[in-house]
Amino acid sequence: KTRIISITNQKGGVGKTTTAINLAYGLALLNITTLLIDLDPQANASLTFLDIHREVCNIYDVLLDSKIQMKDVIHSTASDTLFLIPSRISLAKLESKLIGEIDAYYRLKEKIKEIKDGYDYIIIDTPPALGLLTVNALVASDYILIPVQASYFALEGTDDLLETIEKVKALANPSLNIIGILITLFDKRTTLSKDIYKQLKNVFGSLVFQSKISKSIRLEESPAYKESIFTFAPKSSGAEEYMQLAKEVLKRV
Amino acid sequence: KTRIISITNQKGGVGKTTTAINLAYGLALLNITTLLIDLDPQANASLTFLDIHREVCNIYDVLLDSKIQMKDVIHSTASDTLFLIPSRISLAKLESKLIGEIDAYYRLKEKIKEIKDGYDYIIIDTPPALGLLTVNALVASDYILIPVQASYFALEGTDDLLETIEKVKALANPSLNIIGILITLFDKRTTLSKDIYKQLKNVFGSLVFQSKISKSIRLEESPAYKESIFTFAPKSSGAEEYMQLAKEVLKRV
Ligand SMILES: Nc1ncnc2c1ncn2[C@@H]1O[C@H](COP(=O)(O)OP(=O)(O)OP(=O)(O)O)[C@@H](O)[C@H]1O
Ligand SMILES: Nc1ncnc2c1ncn2[C@@H]1O[C@H](COP(=O)(O)OP(=O)(O)OP(=O)(O)O)[C@@H](O)[C@H]1O
Ligand SMILES: [Mg+2]
Ligand SMILES: [Mg+2]
Repeated sequence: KTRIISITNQKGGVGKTTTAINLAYGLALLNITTLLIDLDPQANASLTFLDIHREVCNIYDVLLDSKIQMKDVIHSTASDTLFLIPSRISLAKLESKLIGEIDAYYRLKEKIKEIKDGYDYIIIDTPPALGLLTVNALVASDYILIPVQASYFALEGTDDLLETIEKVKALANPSLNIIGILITLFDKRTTLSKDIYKQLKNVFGSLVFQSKISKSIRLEESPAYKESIFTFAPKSSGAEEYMQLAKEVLKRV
Repeated sequence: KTRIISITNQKGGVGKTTTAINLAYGLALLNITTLLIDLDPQANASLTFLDIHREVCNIYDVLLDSKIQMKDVIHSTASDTLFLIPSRISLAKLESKLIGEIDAYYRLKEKIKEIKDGYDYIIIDTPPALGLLTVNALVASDYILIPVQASYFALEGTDDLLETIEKVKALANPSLNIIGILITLFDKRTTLSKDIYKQLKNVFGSLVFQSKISKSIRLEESPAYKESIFTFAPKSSGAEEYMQLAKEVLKRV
């Protein structure tokens, strides 16, 4: 059975893309066949694996025109157990193009059906908003993984996200569940990080992952070298913490 | 003459809100009457000044129903030269409610006319997207200030933003200009930060502000205490750098 996990939080810059890339790569290293779908028009995840300035066929073409097959937009990566469906900035136009279409929120779910049997895990990176693209991901997913930056603004935004999840669960996808809350950009030297972690534990209890992702310059640098943390700095804290996260995800599924 | 500046970058978490709050407060400290408009449904800027969980009248009410006056949503702050128009999560619904309305992109510009004479500067915080809300801000503004985080993903996203600015300039607001590019979350100890700054200088030349905003835990903590950096940690690097920015903005106008 294929597991589909969305990496979602409408707050910007909390580590969604960094988590999507390194969780997908970590699972691939454990010999689990993984597909990473980039559903963010900023295409940060795609940028890490491909040269997106060259016109490549991408998820926008597939979601806009149902005649285009999902298999025609799957790209291979340096790992033979990791595949990518890239995004492009034109994806930002999808929302206005699908206004009024009754199946607008189900497009991704329908398209994933075409290819899902070929993968053990599908990881979906989402944009910093609760619009059509993110709702498509939630409708198509079994689980949602919520990265929360160890900061004040990031903590405040979680109510709106939980409300959206409840709506999607009630209206379109009753089997959607939160697989966990992941604290990111954690700095164990500051009381702010420790306070935020404590508050997350109070609010979410055992939903909070044991794994914490620390602030690390290696994680910030790796996308510029078009690599995951595992190939860029295999002995860094980032590589260890994301591998621990991959193993914790497998236990929770 | 009132100057209107949008703080915009569709990349998430680059310091838009932190810059909007502290630039507005810095200008207010220089005895310049300033209005901060929060156009982000996440309402991070509003959260810093008000208890937004209480129902307060906000920018959504005004943009949706033109009979509601802008003056009825202006709130005072601890500073007698700084005022705020807050946001709420319901603002995220505005885009779908205004579909098809020919004046959808001009609503903010029209509403600002009602109150603009009362202020020297109006600062607008925008969400991490290039949708209706951000375009409303760009149509209403004289200038756009672009915070760019010292990171790989943040640098890559600037082409899309420049394209959107050109479109707004050509179609709706010919007087819109970039007042400057502000490097944020700068860490002078790392080569990544220095490389990004060099690349920004290569691409944008003198548009890049002399002021750099360094990574600082004080800047991260201040919103949790409902304060700007100037009252929370007046002697910190964040307070000095944002005051330097406020003075540089005044020189460029
Ligand atoms: N653990 C970490 N340590 C240091 N830097 C990090 C870490 N995680 C992410 N970053 C950096 O923080 C920035 C934001 O991360 P990322 O782009 O993954 O967030 P995001 O939630 O996907 O952003 P957006 O909302 O724009 O999609 C990036 O520059 C990234 O390199
Ligand atoms: N110079 C700085 N030093 C340390 N932390 C900072 C700095 N500037 C911003 N931050 C922190 O980084 C996070 C992102 O900043 P902020 O929320 O201002 O970005 P944003 O661009 O407004 O995000 P969004 O895209 O979600 O609107 C916040 O937690 C903030 O406290
Ligand atoms: Mg991202
Ligand atoms: Mg913000």
